[in-house]
Amino acid sequence: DYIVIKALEKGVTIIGLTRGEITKIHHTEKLDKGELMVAQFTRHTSAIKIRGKAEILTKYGKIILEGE
Amino acid sequence: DYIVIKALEKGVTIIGLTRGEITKIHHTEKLDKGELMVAQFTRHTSAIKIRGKAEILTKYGKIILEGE
Amino acid sequence: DYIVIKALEKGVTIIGLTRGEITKIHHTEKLDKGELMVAQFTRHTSAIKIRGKAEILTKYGKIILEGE
Amino acid sequence: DYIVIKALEKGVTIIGLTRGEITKIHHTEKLDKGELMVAQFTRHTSAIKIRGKAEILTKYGKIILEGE
Amino acid sequence: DYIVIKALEKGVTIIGLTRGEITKIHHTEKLDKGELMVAQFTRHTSAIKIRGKAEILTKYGKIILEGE
Amino acid sequence: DYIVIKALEKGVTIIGLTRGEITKIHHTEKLDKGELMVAQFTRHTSAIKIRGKAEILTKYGKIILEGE
Amino acid sequence: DYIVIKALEKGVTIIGLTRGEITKIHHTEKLDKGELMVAQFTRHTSAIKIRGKAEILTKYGKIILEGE
Amino acid sequence: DYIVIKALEKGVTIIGLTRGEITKIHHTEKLDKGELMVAQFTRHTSAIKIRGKAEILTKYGKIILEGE
Amino acid sequence: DYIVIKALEKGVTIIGLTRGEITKIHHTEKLDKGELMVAQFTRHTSAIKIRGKAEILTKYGKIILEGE
Amino acid sequence: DYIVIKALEKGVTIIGLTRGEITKIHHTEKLDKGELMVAQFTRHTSAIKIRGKAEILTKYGKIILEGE
Amino acid sequence: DYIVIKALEKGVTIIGLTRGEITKIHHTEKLDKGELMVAQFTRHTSAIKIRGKAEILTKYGKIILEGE
Ligand SMILES: N[C@@H](Cc1c[nH]c2ccccc12)C(=O)O
Ligand SMILES: N[C@@H](Cc1c[nH]c2ccccc12)C(=O)O
Ligand SMILES: N[C@@H](Cc1c[nH]c2ccccc12)C(=O)O
Ligand SMILES: N[C@@H](Cc1c[nH]c2ccccc12)C(=O)O
Ligand SMILES: N[C@@H](Cc1c[nH]c2ccccc12)C(=O)O
Ligand SMILES: N[C@@H](Cc1c[nH]c2ccccc12)C(=O)O
Ligand SMILES: N[C@@H](Cc1c[nH]c2ccccc12)C(=O)O
Ligand SMILES: N[C@@H](Cc1c[nH]c2ccccc12)C(=O)O
Ligand SMILES: N[C@@H](Cc1c[nH]c2ccccc12)C(=O)O
Ligand SMILES: N[C@@H](Cc1c[nH]c2ccccc12)C(=O)O
Ligand SMILES: N[C@@H](Cc1c[nH]c2ccccc12)C(=O)O
Repeated sequence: DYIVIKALEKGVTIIGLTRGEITKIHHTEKLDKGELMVAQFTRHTSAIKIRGKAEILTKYGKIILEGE
Repeated sequence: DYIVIKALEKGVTIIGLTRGEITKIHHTEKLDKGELMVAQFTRHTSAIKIRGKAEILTKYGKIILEGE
Repeated sequence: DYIVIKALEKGVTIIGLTRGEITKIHHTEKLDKGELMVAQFTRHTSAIKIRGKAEILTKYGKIILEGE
Repeated sequence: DYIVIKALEKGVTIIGLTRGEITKIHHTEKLDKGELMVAQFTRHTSAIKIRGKAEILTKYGKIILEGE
Repeated sequence: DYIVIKALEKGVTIIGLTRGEITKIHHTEKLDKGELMVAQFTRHTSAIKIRGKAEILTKYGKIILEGE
Repeated sequence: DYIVIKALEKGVTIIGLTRGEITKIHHTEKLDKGELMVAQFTRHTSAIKIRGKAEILTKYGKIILEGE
Repeated sequence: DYIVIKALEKGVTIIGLTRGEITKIHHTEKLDKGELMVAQFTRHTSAIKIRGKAEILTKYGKIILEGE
Repeated sequence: DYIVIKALEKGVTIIGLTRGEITKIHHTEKLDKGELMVAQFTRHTSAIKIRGKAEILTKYGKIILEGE
Repeated sequence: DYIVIKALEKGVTIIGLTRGEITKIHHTEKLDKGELMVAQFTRHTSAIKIRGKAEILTKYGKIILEGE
Repeated sequence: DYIVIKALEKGVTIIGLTRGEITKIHHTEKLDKGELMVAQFTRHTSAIKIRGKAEILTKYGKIILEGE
Repeated sequence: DYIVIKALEKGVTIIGLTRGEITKIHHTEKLDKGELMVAQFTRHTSAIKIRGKAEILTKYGKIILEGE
């Protein structure tokens, strides 16, 4: 399973939250405008938070985040 | 399996309930307006509660929570 | 496998029944109006009862409970 | 695999029959009007009987039981 | 895999035949009019016979038995 | 995997042929008119023969046997 | 996986060919007119030949054999 | 996985090629006109060649071979 | 997984390339006009090249090769 | 699971991010205009970033990146 | 999983990139005009690059590469 994030502005942030008893941030990825990231769920990532203006594709369809 | 929560207001709360004999809160995640979280069911999370004005995507389609 | 319950009134009750030879209540979760719960079937939960005015989503579609 | 039973009257009865060589009742669950139960097939339950006025959802669709 | 039997008259009979080298009856379940049974195939049941006026749901659709 | 046989006359015969190097009859089941049998393929049954006037449901659809 | 053969004349022949390095006939089943056979692929049968006037159902649809 | 070959003339040839490092013929089956063969891929057969006028069914649909 | 090749001219060539660190030809099969080959991917074959005028069926549909 | 990237300009960059606790770049692949790359998720790659003018195909459909 | 490449000009190049920590070329296959290659992802190949004028079929549909 993976999700797709296309940054519609500079500084879109993709935050990986840890799998396990404790939930904390293990990685933050910054995207430039026009960059795209395809990110899986993994042994270390069981939740993902996204900030900023972006287009997000999941198995439930496309979501537009307006950002701030 | 994961669900998607898009916060439509500040302070949307996503509560992870423990898997196992005892059911209690192991993590509470607060979203700012316009933030999005993609959260899996895991070894530690077998139920999720959501409060606040949000758009929620599950395998059964989209649900709008009006919040308070 | 999970089901989704959206509370349409305060005090909607979600009851987890034990898996195994004995069937008894292991957890009762109360929802406020407008709250949503996504609950899996697990090693400890093989049946779920729901009381109160709520919208329930399962693989068979949407069901409206009128409550008392 | 689970089935969904929505009670349309008080006293709807859901009977769990034992898995194994012997077939007998291991649990009887009574529903009030407007209550809903989602019940799985399990290590202990390989057949389920239902009495009373109810709406039943299975993978074959919806069935209305008229009751007595 | 399970099948669903809705009794349209009193005395509908559901017969469980044994799995294995020998084929014999291990259980007979009688339904009252308006009762419903959901029965799985199991380690002990590899064939099911049904007598009487009933509505039967399988993966191949609905079958109406007229009974005697 | 199972097939469904609805007897349209008395004396419909369902013959279970053995799985393995040797192919012989291990069980013959006679149905009365209006009776229905749901029969799985099993460790002991890898082929099934049917005689008489019957309606047969398999994953390929419905087949009407005219009988003699 | 199984196939279905409905004999449209007397003497329809279903031939089971052995699985393994050597390919030879391990069983020949004769059907009377109007008889039906449902035959699986098994540990001993990896190819099946059919002679005579018959209707054959496989996952690719229905085939009519005209026979001699 | 299996394929279906219906011979449209006498002498249709079905050739089984060996699985493994070496590719050679391990079996040749001749069909009479109107005969049908259903052949699986197996531990010994990883490729099949067909000669002659025949109708062939695979998961990609029906193919007509015109033969010589 | 298999692919189907129908030769539209004499001398259609099907080349099996080895699985593993080294990629080389382990088998070349020549088809006469009107012959058909159904070839699996295997422990020894992880890529297949085809030359000549042929009709090729894969899970992506039909492809016509014009040949030289 | 794989994704497809078709470069619409020279210098399209495909960045492989490491699987595991640490997220860092393990490989950067540059594409010339008109080149195409098909890249899987693997034991070493659990996220992929893409820069530049490109057409990207994932299970969620086609995405056009405008590049800088 | 495999992809299909049909060369629309001479010299179409299919490049296999190694699976593992290091990403490098382990094999380059040149196609003549009109030749076709069906290539799997394998233990040794986790990414494939393609150069030249070609038609490429993947699970996401057909892609035409214009080449230089
Ligand atoms: N550490 C948590 C992260 C998480 C996943 N899904 C969640 C839902 C709610 C809250 C936290 C989570 C876990 O692995 O389970
Ligand atoms: N601890 C419970 C949490 C839970 C999951 N689904 C439920 C349904 C009802 C009540 C509690 C639950 C369990 O793992 O089973
Ligand atoms: N303890 C029971 C709970 C249950 C599941 N499905 C049921 C149906 C009917 C009655 C009880 C049940 C079991 O695990 O099997
Ligand atoms: N004890 C039986 C219960 C049962 C399941 N399916 C049935 C069908 C008919 C009669 C009994 C049954 C069993 O596990 O097999
Ligand atoms: N004892 C038999 C019961 C059975 C299943 N399918 C059948 C078909 C025909 C005759 C008997 C059967 C078996 O397990 O195999
Ligand atoms: N004993 C045979 C029965 C059988 C199954 N399918 C067949 C097809 C043809 C002839 C016999 C059979 C076997 O298990 O393989
Ligand atoms: N003995 C052969 C039978 C067979 C199956 N499929 C075939 C196709 C062609 C020729 C023979 C066969 C085998 O198990 O492989
Ligand atoms: N012996 C070969 C047979 C084969 C299967 N598919 C092929 C494609 C091309 C050439 C040969 C083959 C193998 O098992 O792999
Ligand atoms: N020996 C290679 C063959 C191969 C498969 N797919 C490829 C794609 C490109 C180049 C070579 C290949 C392997 O098994 O991996
Ligand atoms: N090293 C991370 C890479 C990653 C995958 N998905 C992510 C989502 C967000 C941030 C990082 C990631 C992991 O394997 O889990
Ligand atoms: N060696 C890498 C090759 C690779 C696959 N997918 C990629 C995506 C981006 C960069 C490199 C790759 C791996 O097996 O993981």
